[in-house]
Amino acid sequence: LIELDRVSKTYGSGELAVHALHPVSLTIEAGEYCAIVGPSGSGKSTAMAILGCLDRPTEGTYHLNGNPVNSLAADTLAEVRNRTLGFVFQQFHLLPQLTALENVMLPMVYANLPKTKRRVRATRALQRVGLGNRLHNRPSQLSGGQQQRVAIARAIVNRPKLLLADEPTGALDSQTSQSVMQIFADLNREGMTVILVTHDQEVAGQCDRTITFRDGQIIADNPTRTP
Amino acid sequence: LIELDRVSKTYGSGELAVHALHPVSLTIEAGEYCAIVGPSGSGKSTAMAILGCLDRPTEGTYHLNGNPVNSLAADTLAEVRNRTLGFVFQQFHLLPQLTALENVMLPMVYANLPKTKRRVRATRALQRVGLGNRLHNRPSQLSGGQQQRVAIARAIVNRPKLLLADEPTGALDSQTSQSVMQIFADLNREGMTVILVTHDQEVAGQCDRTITFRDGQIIADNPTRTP
Ligand SMILES: Nc1ncnc2c1ncn2[C@@H]1O[C@H](COP(=O)(O)OP(=O)(O)OP(=O)(O)O)[C@@H](O)[C@H]1O
Ligand SMILES: Nc1ncnc2c1ncn2[C@@H]1O[C@H](COP(=O)(O)OP(=O)(O)OP(=O)(O)O)[C@@H](O)[C@H]1O
Ligand SMILES: [Mg+2]
Ligand SMILES: [Mg+2]
Repeated sequence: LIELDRVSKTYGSGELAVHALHPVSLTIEAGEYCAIVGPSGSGKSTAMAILGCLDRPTEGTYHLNGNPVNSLAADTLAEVRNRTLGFVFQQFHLLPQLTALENVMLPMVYANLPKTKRRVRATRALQRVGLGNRLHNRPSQLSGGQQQRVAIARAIVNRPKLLLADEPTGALDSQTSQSVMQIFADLNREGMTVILVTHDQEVAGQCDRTITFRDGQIIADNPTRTP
Repeated sequence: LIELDRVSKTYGSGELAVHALHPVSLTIEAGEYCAIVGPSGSGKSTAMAILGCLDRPTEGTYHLNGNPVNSLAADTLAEVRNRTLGFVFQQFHLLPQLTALENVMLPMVYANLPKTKRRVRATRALQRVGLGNRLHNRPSQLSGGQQQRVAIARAIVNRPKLLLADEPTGALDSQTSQSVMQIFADLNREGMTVILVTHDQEVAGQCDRTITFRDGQIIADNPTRTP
């Protein structure tokens, strides 16, 4: 499903260049459940942005579902992204002027679903993350953990092939984290490919494979050791 | 230093009312090192906003340093806040158009320090959190954990009497978390009152006192058990 071939990302140039990713290669099959770990600033979110077609590599190629992503035009890329991908951002990125329900309904507009159907599916996704009683609140009226859960509901509502979640439990207490991890495990069992970035060993331990970043490189890539 | 007397916070009214905090009472002496824990949505950030003079309670009184905060005029309140408090927000709230250095220099403008002095102090604070080489980057050019560390540097640069940090290690790997916790321990040893909200047991375990929230109430308030 995913093939990164010697992908690198450099910001700026000359003396000011920041090599966020050195050439990195990675193959992930459909249906896998991977954790990406590594220190702050090691390139995890940068790698996720490339995987999620939200950013292009400086060098190297990215094949998603057999298609070379780099060479796609912007609108084709947007369509691939909307149909195939679900993304939970490290900082949520909810639209402040929309309610929780409206935020979660948004990805389905591209799928040409009628409004009643979008509303039902969005409601179910929000109930699944324990926010059935906060549908009509806007993000500023929600706690940090509640906003994170809205972002998770939004990422899964379109039943994407590939779910990319950057620190999905960062703002959650252990009990809420566990119910979110249960959702990811269920989705993975139903066939969804799931890639999580996490600082939480407890979370990484529940994935099948652990990919470790350091200074913009992958320094380890192993089946998760079950303790 | 801190006295919350039957403080409550209600959003909305009538049927739509959300009781974010039920009457809560709390006394914290100068020099204490407290962890506030509890599930997502239990009222922790709401309590922190009141403690940080960023929000007023619906009922009850808040005395800070012997002064009743509720009855202060907005500009007096702003002055108290700038002189006494350092705040690390759950979602950082850095100014996107300013560099890391400029963001950290900002609180000192109110302290009437000359610009050269502000620059030196801000540089030291950023070096202390390991960002000495990112001074001139703007938040969008920084990783999640780097942005969180800029927010921490900004909160301590004015040497406040009271430091309030809402999930200060949420976006940090364990090694970076530890160096941040070392900073808080050093500041507390120098006399700063430190109150952290955290979901991380590892972090809570390093504070002297643990205050547990649930459904807008304090359900436990004990010295931290050392394991
Ligand atoms: N402006 C608002 N209007 C309505 N409800 C609000 C508003 N702000 C906060 N709330 C609600 O108040 C409750 C407490 O929120 P708070 O942010 O204090 O929780 P928290 O303990 O910090 O949670 P987390 O651990 O998820 O950050 C939540 O149910 C939240 O939805
Ligand atoms: N637009 C940019 N310009 C310059 N440098 C950037 C830019 N965006 C990211 N970087 C740098 O690239 C490096 C990798 O960032 P990235 O966000 O991928 O780290 P991360 O592993 O996700 O960190 P964290 O765990 O703190 O979220 C960091 O050093 C960051 O400062
Ligand atoms: Mg990141
Ligand atoms: Mg909170």
